[in-house]
Amino acid sequence: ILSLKNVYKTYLQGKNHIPVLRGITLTVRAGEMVSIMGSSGSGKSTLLNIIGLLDDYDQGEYLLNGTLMGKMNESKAARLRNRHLGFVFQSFHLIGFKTALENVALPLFFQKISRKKRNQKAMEYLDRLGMAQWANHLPNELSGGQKQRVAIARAMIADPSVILADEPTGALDSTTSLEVMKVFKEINAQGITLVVITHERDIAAMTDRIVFLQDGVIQTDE
Amino acid sequence: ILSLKNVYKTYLQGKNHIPVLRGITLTVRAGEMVSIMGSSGSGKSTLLNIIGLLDDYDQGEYLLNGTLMGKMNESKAARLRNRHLGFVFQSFHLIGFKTALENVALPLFFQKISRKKRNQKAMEYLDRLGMAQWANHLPNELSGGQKQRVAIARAMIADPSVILADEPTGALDSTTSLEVMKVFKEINAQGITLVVITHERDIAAMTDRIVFLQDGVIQTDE
Ligand SMILES: Nc1ncnc2c1ncn2[C@@H]1O[C@H](COP(=O)(O)OP(=O)(O)OP(=O)(O)O)[C@@H](O)[C@H]1O
Ligand SMILES: Nc1ncnc2c1ncn2[C@@H]1O[C@H](COP(=O)(O)OP(=O)(O)OP(=O)(O)O)[C@@H](O)[C@H]1O
Ligand SMILES: [Mg+2]
Ligand SMILES: [Mg+2]
Repeated sequence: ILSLKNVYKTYLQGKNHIPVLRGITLTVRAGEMVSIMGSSGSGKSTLLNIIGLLDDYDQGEYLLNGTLMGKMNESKAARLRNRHLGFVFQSFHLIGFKTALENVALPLFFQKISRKKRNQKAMEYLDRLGMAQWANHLPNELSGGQKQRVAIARAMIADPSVILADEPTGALDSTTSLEVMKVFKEINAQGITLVVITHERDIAAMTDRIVFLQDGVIQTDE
Repeated sequence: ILSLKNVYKTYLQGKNHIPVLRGITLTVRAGEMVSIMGSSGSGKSTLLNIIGLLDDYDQGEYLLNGTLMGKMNESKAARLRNRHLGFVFQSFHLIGFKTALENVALPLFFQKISRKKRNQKAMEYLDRLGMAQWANHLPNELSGGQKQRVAIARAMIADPSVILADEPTGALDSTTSLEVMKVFKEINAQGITLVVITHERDIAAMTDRIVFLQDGVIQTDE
């Protein structure tokens, strides 16, 4: 469902060229649950952003569902993202002036579902992540791990075919981390493809396959 | 150096009273390195914010260096913080339009040190956290773990007597986490007191003492 061939990405910072991805070749089959590990600054978020159509790449090929994803304008990228992808950001990116419930319900706005049904489904997903009690809190009234769980619920609610999660258990204690991984395994069993960046071995061990990123290339694939 | 006696903290959210801390009694001696663990939403950040004079409390007593910290106006709290405390926030709070170097140098601004000396010391601390190469990057040009390390360098640079760190290795891979803990142990050996919130057992095991927070009170203290 995801196919990257020899993908390169370099950041331009002033006059500096900072090569981050130097020939990434990676295939993810539909229904797989893959983790990406690598040291801080190795390019994991950069790679996930490219897969998630949030950023473009300089060389190589990236196919999503068999279609080539090249440089595209923001509205086309947004439409593809809304239809196929769910994203959990490393820093959550919740909307500060909306409640947890409203944040989670937002992706359904584009699916022409009645507001009543959107909120019902949002409540269901919040509950699944243990967050029902905080539905009416604003993000700044939530702890770090609570914000993370709201972001996870939001990524799942529109039943995307692929969920991309950047350190989804980074702010969670071990018990809550296991609860989140249990939910991920449930939706994976329903056929949703998951790509998870994590720096925790125990979390990676719960996925089908671990991909190691180092020096801009994939070193090993277990 | 830190003494909390029966401290209570309740959040008011609309008409709701949300009791978070329900009688916290905790003493930290000068030069100790203590970790605080507990599940997501248990009140760890709330407790650290009270200790760091970033928030007030409703009942009980908190003494910093033997002086009672009660309700105080922001300028008095700011002066005390600048003089005694270094804080690593769970979400870093770097200044977006300043480089990594400028962010780290900022706490020295209040110490009447020449700009040349401030930048020199900031470079030294960035280097200690493995971040020298990124001195001139803006926060949005840094990875999650790189931002975290800049926030850590900033907390240390003014040689505070107490450093309060909220999940300082949350965004770091295991190798980089160990490097950060090594730096913490070095400054602890110089006499700096550290209170570290972490949800990782391996990190907590490197400190002198682990305090467990649950249901708003301290359950165990190892
Ligand atoms: N806009 C940018 N301009 C310049 N360099 C950038 C930019 N964004 C990221 N970088 C650099 O690209 C490299 C990879 O960043 P990335 O965020 O992908 O790392 P990561 O593997 O996700 O790290 P972490 O585990 O710390 O989150 C880093 O060295 C970072 O400094
Ligand atoms: N401004 C606020 N208004 C209402 N409730 C709040 C507010 N800030 C925090 N809370 C609630 O207080 C509780 C404790 O929050 P806190 O941030 O201290 O938890 P934590 O232990 O740091 O969690 P985590 O491990 O997820 O970071 C949470 O249930 C949270 O929803
Ligand atoms: Mg990252
Ligand atoms: Mg917290």
